[in-house]
Order: sequence, then structure tokens, then C-alpha cells
Amino acid sequence: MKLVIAVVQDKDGNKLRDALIAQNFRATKLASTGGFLRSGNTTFLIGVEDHRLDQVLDLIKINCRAREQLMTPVVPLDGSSEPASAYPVPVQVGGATVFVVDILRFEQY
Amino acid sequence: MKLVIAVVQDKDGNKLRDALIAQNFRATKLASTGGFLRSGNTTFLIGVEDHRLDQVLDLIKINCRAREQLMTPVVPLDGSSEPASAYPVPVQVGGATVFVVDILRFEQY
Amino acid sequence: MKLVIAVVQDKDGNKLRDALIAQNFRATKLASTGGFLRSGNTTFLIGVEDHRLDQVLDLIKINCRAREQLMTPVVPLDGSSEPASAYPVPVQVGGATVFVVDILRFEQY
Ligand SMILES: Nc1ncnc2c1ncn2[C@@H]1O[C@@H]2COP(=O)(O)O[C@H]3[C@@H](O)[C@H](n4cnc5c(N)ncnc54)O[C@@H]3COP(=O)(O)O[C@H]2[C@H]1O
Ligand SMILES: Nc1ncnc2c1ncn2[C@@H]1O[C@@H]2COP(=O)(O)O[C@H]3[C@@H](O)[C@H](n4cnc5c(N)ncnc54)O[C@@H]3COP(=O)(O)O[C@H]2[C@H]1O
Ligand SMILES: Nc1ncnc2c1ncn2[C@@H]1O[C@@H]2COP(=O)(O)O[C@H]3[C@@H](O)[C@H](n4cnc5c(N)ncnc54)O[C@@H]3COP(=O)(O)O[C@H]2[C@H]1O
Repeated sequence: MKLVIAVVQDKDGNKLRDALIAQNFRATKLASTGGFLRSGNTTFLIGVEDHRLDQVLDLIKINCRAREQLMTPVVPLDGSSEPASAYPVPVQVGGATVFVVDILRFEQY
Repeated sequence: MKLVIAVVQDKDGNKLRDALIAQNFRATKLASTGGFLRSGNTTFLIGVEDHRLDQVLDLIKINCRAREQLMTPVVPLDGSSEPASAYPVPVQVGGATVFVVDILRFEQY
Repeated sequence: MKLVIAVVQDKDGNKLRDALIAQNFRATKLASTGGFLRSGNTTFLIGVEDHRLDQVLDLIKINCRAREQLMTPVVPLDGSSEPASAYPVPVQVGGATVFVVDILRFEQY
């Protein structure tokens, strides 16, 4: 069994969840925050049988897409830099960042 | 050392936490959401010495019990299906879903 | 690749995030709760190349410091014990608790 940890954009969270259920994958969702953009995103924990790993990775790939998000530069509170120059900067954000980890043991009680 | 990732029902969260503390296990709790029922549940991260793995799994088994939860079918927003027919459906939810992962390195600073 | 799971005090969360970004590490933050003190803390997920593992552990060590937190004993609701005697008890809390896990596969879509 493998644990798939997938960080996706909030916009794709429900679509991916529905696609997982439709293909009989089980999943748990965690609310998370991106380190760089400091905005909310979604982290899925998905325990899958080894032989279904490629299928779930494909599902994530199909349902999560890259987008441009605006990053509002953090203006120093002391007002030293000209706030007017703090225009939002576009940043490309990928559809999903996925880690696959080995599960030594799986139990359900 | 092993990392135990246990998804349990919110109703058992505090009971399990107290049982872990009483047996001198350390744990961190994350608020999570079930993929299928879309309702809140609790994910524990528990780092344990290898020789105490069976003990912590027993503790989870004893303190977390299966229950029936009602799932309210999601009625399509366009009102096409007769809302009156969207009776809640009982779904059996297990006490705990547990993943055990190997820890290569453990540090405390 | 390794997944670093670091539980740190909320007070150091932003400082560590900024230090990670400054050294070009990527990270995802989860809001969490300590099992013993029941108060909020922060759990970082940090996927790093194997050769940068020591560097990220050093960064966590430098930016997260131990503190004393006050634990308010939980007074039984029935008022049986004298509330006045429930003085807060100081508890030493470490800077960071860190688990390193092996990543079998890493994908970005
Ligand atoms: N130091 C830096 N300099 C310049 N640009 C930077 C940067 N750090 C991040 N970015 C850019 O900003 C996007 C959002 O990053 P954020 O950290 O908010 O949100 C991230 C983070 O929550 C998670 N993530 C990505 N790589 C990770 C890793 N190695 N470990 C843990 N989480 C990761 O996935 C989200 C999306 O990442 P993605 O790479 O698609 O998209 C990233 C990347 O394109
Ligand atoms: N596609 C489907 N078709 C029919 N019934 C379905 C279903 N998916 C789930 N169920 C049922 O609904 C219960 C609640 O699932 P939920 O996803 O909300 O909440 C789940 C989820 O948060 C987590 N979980 C279970 N298996 C998991 C896995 N392989 N990976 C990640 N999280 C898992 O544990 C919670 C309880 O799971 P448990 O199996 O005891 O109980 C499940 C199961 O009995
Ligand atoms: N049964 C017990 N008896 C007496 N004192 C106890 C105790 N359990 C914890 N403590 C003390 O209380 C501090 C806060 O623990 P808490 O569980 O709220 O918050 C913890 C928890 O969220 C996490 N953590 C520590 N060890 C862990 C482990 N093995 N697995 C999962 N999470 C862990 O890191 C936070 C800080 O831990 P740290 O060890 O630095 O600091 C701990 C420790 O000094």
C-alpha cells in the first residue's frame, strides 16, 4: 500500500474529491497553506493499493491544472516603501505537488 | 521509529488523545475532512518507538469505535430532483483508518 | 527525495517559513494542535532533495526555539475541585519535533 500526499489548489479540491470517489478511491482532506504565496490550498491523503498507484496519479493529473495566481507583495508595515508600488505580481502555480510514501502497515478498526 | 497516521471520528478524538497521554505517547492533531461524507474528522500524527507500535495500535482500536453517520445526499442546485426525496442515507463509518510509515530520522530541537 | 514533517510553535511559524523561502526550500503549512497542551501549533511539510536534508534541518534548528508555555489544568466541570487552586503550570516546549520520511516518488503536474 502507498500513501499519496497531494497538494492541490483549492479550486480543484472538490473536483478531485468527486473524481476519486467516482473511481472508488478513499481520501482525507486537510486545509493547508502555501509557503510562498501564503494563500490557502488543499492537501489530500490518499491510501491506495500498490497496483492502483498509477491510476490515482493520472486522476490527480487530469483534475488539477496549473493557474496563475496573484501575489500581493507584502509592504513593510512602517510604510517605508511606497505602497502604491506594491502591485500584485503574477506567479505560476502548478496543478498538483505529489509525494508517494511507502506504508509498512494498514489497519482499519 | 514509526509515524502512525490515524484518521478517527471527531467524537473519539478527545478520548483517544487522553488515552495516548495517559500511556505517555506523544501526538499531534490535525483537523481533516472525509472524502466521501465531506464531514469533519480528526487525523492524528503519532511518532512512536518501534517496540511500542503494537501498544499504540491497540490503544487506537480500543478508543475508536465504528458508528453510523447520516449522509445527506447533495441535491442538485438547479432543483431538478425533488428535494423532498433527498432523505439522509445511513453510512457505516469505521472507528479508525491507520497508516504506519517508517521514520528514517527523528530530531527534537 | 525526503519529506520533512516538522511540528513547531506557532510563534516560530512565520520566521521559519520566511527562512525556508529565502534559501529556496518549498513548504506547505498545516494548522495543528498539541496532544498534551491542547494548544495550537504548526506542522510543516517540506519535500527536499536528499543532498539538502541537513541544510533544512539546520534551518529548522536555528529558527525554532524552546519556550515555556503555561498549561491551564482542566478543572472538572462539576466544580468539585477548588477552581482557585487551578493555577497555570509552566511546561517546557521544544522548538521543533521533526520526522524525516523517504519519498518513493515525486510528481508535479
Ligand atoms: N522560493 C520560491 N521562489 C519563486 N517561486 C516560488 C518559490 N516557492 C514557490 N514558488 C512558486 O509559487 C507557487 C506557490 O507556492 P506555495 O508555496 O504558495 O504553494 C506550494 C506548496 O504549498 C506546495 N509545494 C510545492 N513544492 C513543495 C515541496 N517541495 N514541499 C512541500 N510543499 C510543496 O505546492 C504548492 C504549489 O507549488 P508550485 O511549485 O506548483 O507553485 C509554486 C511555485 O511556482
Ligand atoms: N466510494 C465509497 N463508496 C461507498 N462508501 C464509501 C466510499 N468511500 C467511503 N465510504 C464509506 O464512508 C465512510 C466515510 O468515508 P469518508 O471518506 O467520509 O471518511 C474516511 C476518510 O477520511 C478516511 N479514510 C478511509 N480510508 C482511507 C484511505 N484509503 N485513504 C485516506 N483516507 C481514508 O477515514 C474515514 C473513515 O473511513 P471508513 O472506511 O471507516 O468509512 C467510510 C466508508 O465506510
Ligand atoms: N505525556 C506527557 N507528559 C509530560 N509532558 C509532556 C507529555 N507530552 C508532552 N509533554 C510536554 O509538553 C510539550 C507540548 O506537547 P504537545 O503535545 O502539546 O505538543 C507537541 C506535539 O504537538 C508534537 N510532538 C512531540 N513529540 C511528538 C511525537 N512523538 N509524535 C507526534 N507529535 C509530537 O510537538 C509538540 C511539542 O513537543 P515537545 O516534546 O517539544 O514539548 C512537549 C513536552 O515537553
